[in-house]
Amino acid sequence: AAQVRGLTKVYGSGQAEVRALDGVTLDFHERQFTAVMGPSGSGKSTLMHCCAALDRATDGTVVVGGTDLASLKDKQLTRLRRDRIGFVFQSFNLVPTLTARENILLPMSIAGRKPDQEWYDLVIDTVGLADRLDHRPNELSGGQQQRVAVARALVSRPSIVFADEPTGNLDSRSGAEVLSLLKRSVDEFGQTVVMVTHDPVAAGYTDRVVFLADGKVVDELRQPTA
Amino acid sequence: AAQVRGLTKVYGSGQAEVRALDGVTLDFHERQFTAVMGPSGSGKSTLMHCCAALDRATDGTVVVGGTDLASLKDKQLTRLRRDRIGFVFQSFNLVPTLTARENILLPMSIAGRKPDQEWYDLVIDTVGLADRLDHRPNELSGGQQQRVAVARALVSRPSIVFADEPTGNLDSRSGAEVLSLLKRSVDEFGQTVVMVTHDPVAAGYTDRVVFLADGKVVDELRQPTA
Ligand SMILES: Nc1ncnc2c1ncn2[C@@H]1O[C@H](COP(=O)(O)OP(=O)(O)OP(=O)(O)O)[C@@H](O)[C@H]1O
Ligand SMILES: Nc1ncnc2c1ncn2[C@@H]1O[C@H](COP(=O)(O)OP(=O)(O)OP(=O)(O)O)[C@@H](O)[C@H]1O
Ligand SMILES: [Mg+2]
Ligand SMILES: [Mg+2]
Repeated sequence: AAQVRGLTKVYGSGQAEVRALDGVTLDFHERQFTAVMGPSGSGKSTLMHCCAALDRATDGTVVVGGTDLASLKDKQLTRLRRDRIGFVFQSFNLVPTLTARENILLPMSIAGRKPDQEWYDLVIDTVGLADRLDHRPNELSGGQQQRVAVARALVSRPSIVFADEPTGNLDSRSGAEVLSLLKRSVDEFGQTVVMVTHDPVAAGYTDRVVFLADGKVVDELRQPTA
Repeated sequence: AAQVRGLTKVYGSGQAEVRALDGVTLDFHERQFTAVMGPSGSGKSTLMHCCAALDRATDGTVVVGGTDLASLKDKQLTRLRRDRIGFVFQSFNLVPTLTARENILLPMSIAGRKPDQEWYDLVIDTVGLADRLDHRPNELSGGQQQRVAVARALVSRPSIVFADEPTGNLDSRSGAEVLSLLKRSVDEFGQTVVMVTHDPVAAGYTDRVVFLADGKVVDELRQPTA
């Protein structure tokens, strides 16, 4: 699904230089639920953004669905992101002037596509937002906004989903609903999901955990249990 | 420290009415570390905002430090918030154009006050931001931004601190640092801290847990252990 080779992302220069990623090499396997864990500031969000074509690396390569991201022009990158990649942002990034429903359907409406009705109903029902769809983000609780962001990433059924801490603002029950949904989209619908998390319980839902520290991969765990 | 009586907050009206708080009555005790837990959407953030004078309730009373918030005019409320209350927002609410240091010192500079240098150093050191003070929020990771928000609330050593999910974006080690700092400000410096959290481990640091559901208090736990 995605191959990362020698990925490096440097911010600033000289004294102020920050090596957010420092030569990361790893694979995200097709139809697997992979967790990415590591200390605050270790490069997890940066890794997600580079893999999802939301940011350009300083060095190294990212291949998604057989395509080297560096070979794509901006227009092609935009189309790849829109059609094949789902992204849940750590800070939600919802459009404040749109309702929850409009936010959830936005990527597909831009692409001129309609969602599969059954899948849409399942996602909305599972994240528990049915009675909040007409509200705008500032009328929603933190956890409700996060669930809108999750639904938005899943509804278009992208081949690969990058979820940056999708349950950080959720109580254990809503969190479990979201995690089962993510696991289900992998096990039943063949999607590939990569999830950044700080929560060992969330990691327990995945097939494999990759650990980052100081911008590098430092460890890996197969079949984690909480 | 704070007494809440019959607190009600209603959004919308008629069919669209949402009772975010529905007759909440409870006390936050002086020099205690209280946790507020409950499902996503149960009213935790709304309760924090009403108690911290960031929002006006529909009904009921909030008394903070002996003062009925409803008796204060806007200017007096602003001064109370600035001088006596510290607040950590669920979505951080940092000023994007200011550096971490400027964000942390902002409430005090507005009040024309300087922080206690030893306390300032302790807070900065404990939240682990010493090498990030000159960066702006968009140059910081999610967890780093959250730690800036925590430091901002604590540095002025307010008599009461309301922290809305202060460790939601932190790995277990940074989270433990923040929680020990909050506990320390209660045990050693006599502050009152009220913390919304979804994390049982975080609740384990507190003296008492209050549970909300559907805008009401439904349960309470003394001396919780994770
Ligand atoms: N402006 C608003 N208009 C309508 N409903 C609102 C508004 N603001 C908040 N609400 C609703 O009030 C309820 C309580 O929200 P609140 O943010 O207090 O929940 P919370 O317990 O903090 O949830 P979370 O754990 O997800 O952060 C939610 O159902 C939310 O949708
Ligand atoms: N624009 C920038 N300029 C300078 N440094 C940056 C910039 N963006 C990110 N960083 C730094 O890069 C490092 C990695 O950030 P990243 O957001 O990937 O961490 P993270 O693992 O997601 O952390 P968290 O768990 O706190 O969300 C951090 O130390 C951060 O301060
Ligand atoms: Mg991050
Ligand atoms: Mg909240």
